[in-house]
Amino acid sequence: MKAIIFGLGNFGRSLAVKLTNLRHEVIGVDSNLETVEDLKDQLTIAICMDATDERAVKTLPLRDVDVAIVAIGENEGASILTAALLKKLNAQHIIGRAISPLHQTVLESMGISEIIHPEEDSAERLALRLNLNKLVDSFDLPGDYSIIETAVPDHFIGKSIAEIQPRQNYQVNIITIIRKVPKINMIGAKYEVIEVIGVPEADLVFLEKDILVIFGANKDVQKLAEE
Amino acid sequence: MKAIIFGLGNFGRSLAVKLTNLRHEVIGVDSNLETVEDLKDQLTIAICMDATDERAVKTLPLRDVDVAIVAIGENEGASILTAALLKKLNAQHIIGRAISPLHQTVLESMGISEIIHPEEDSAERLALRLNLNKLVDSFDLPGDYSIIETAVPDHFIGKSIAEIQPRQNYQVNIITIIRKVPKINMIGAKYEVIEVIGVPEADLVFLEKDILVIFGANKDVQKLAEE
Ligand SMILES: Nc1ncnc2c1ncn2[C@@H]1O[C@H](COP(=O)(O)OP(=O)(O)OP(=O)(O)O)[C@@H](O)[C@H]1O
Ligand SMILES: Nc1ncnc2c1ncn2[C@@H]1O[C@H](COP(=O)(O)OP(=O)(O)OP(=O)(O)O)[C@@H](O)[C@H]1O
Repeated sequence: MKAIIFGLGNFGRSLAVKLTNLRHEVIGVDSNLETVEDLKDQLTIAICMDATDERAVKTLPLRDVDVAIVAIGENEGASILTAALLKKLNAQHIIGRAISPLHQTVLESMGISEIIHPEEDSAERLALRLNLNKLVDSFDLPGDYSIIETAVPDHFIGKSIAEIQPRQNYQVNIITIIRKVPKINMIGAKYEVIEVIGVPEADLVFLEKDILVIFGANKDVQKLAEE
Repeated sequence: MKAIIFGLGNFGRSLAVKLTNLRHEVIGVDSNLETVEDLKDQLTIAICMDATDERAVKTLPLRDVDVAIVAIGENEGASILTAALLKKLNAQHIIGRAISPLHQTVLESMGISEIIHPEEDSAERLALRLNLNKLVDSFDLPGDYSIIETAVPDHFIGKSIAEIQPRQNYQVNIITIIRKVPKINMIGAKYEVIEVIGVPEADLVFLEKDILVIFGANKDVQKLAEE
């Protein structure tokens, strides 16, 4: 896959490097020369350019890439202008970034449907984690169902899935369990690794530090996460 | 739950507002008066203060809150100093924020184990989504298993779960399906809502725009997401 990323701040640079490491071709663009120099060896190509300068942006292979991402954030003006320019130059798949509701509205009115809010999304996930006492992490599903990781309730410990009967008694489906698993390394030394145990068998017994990954209706899942 | 959030930039303010809306007591702290004024009505309390000023921070009820979050980012110096100050004043649960690997290392060496990287985490999730063609979203699990949302493979459409036999033939567990569901509103008008259908029955038939939420070993899950 070919991608162009405009703006190599924290978000843009992490995205560019990650995609390059996943073996995609990434062109990174930033107006700060030092930033471009720093990333030269980590991306396919790093170019120093003002993303709002039409004559410069026109020289990029915009019709040839699969996705063009505007990762400029705080500089909302530049972020919007760059997105507008990409629209004008017919880039095929544009992903924008919005820092404020107004910023979001402007991008949407330009027909940019895919808009990322890095800080807001991370804040939301942390807020949900802090909100539910035993919640370790959660997965966004639309509507009234959730998938969450939660610390095992105390009264499950020492019992098996067959005894607990999560579907009948708690209306949740236990997808899997995350637990520390002892391993032996190449030189015979013991060590522990946090692992997912796969699809659980009915005779699996819950252990003290287990983290359950469960699926169910929000209120049922929250009930377990609050125990 | 009582929380103090230092730094009300994009991340800090979203977190503070979200937690307040979830009915927690939130004290928001920022050195920028305008920022504090803007948030006065949306938080329990908003205070204008330099988070690196020990005499000022000492006046906060640090021993009385459940969590103290340093949401200052770009100003790495202030972010680190604030975290150090909270450590010194014995705040019970400190969550830090790191913008660079050095920033992370300093916080870790101070004994701050919970560190958030808002931009980097969002970049990682977007990179994974772009990497797997039909991937809609993914949930981080340790080790070699994943939960992902993926567009339904073409050859599933029109068949039932019983016919497809996902566990035998694809080694994945279909947790649930996200699809558009027709509804009637209060005045009798029809509309559509994107919903999770709950735990799927064996006779459920896959439809064209379905999004499958599946669990399985990475390579099996990726195989489906690439079809
Ligand atoms: N007109 C422009 N053309 C090219 N690059 C730009 C332009 N304006 C800003 N940038 C670059 O975009 C990057 C992100 O800048 P911005 O000020 O938006 O930061 P930010 O919102 O703090 O980003 P992040 O949160 O990802 O760190 C910077 O490296 C900056 O040099
Ligand atoms: N010493 C300090 N004391 C209190 N507040 C501070 C201090 N330094 C910075 N802040 C506040 O922290 C907030 C975040 O600032 P920072 O420069 O870290 O931005 P940022 O990394 O771009 O944040 P975000 O990505 O969340 O928007 C700002 O509102 C700023 O006023």
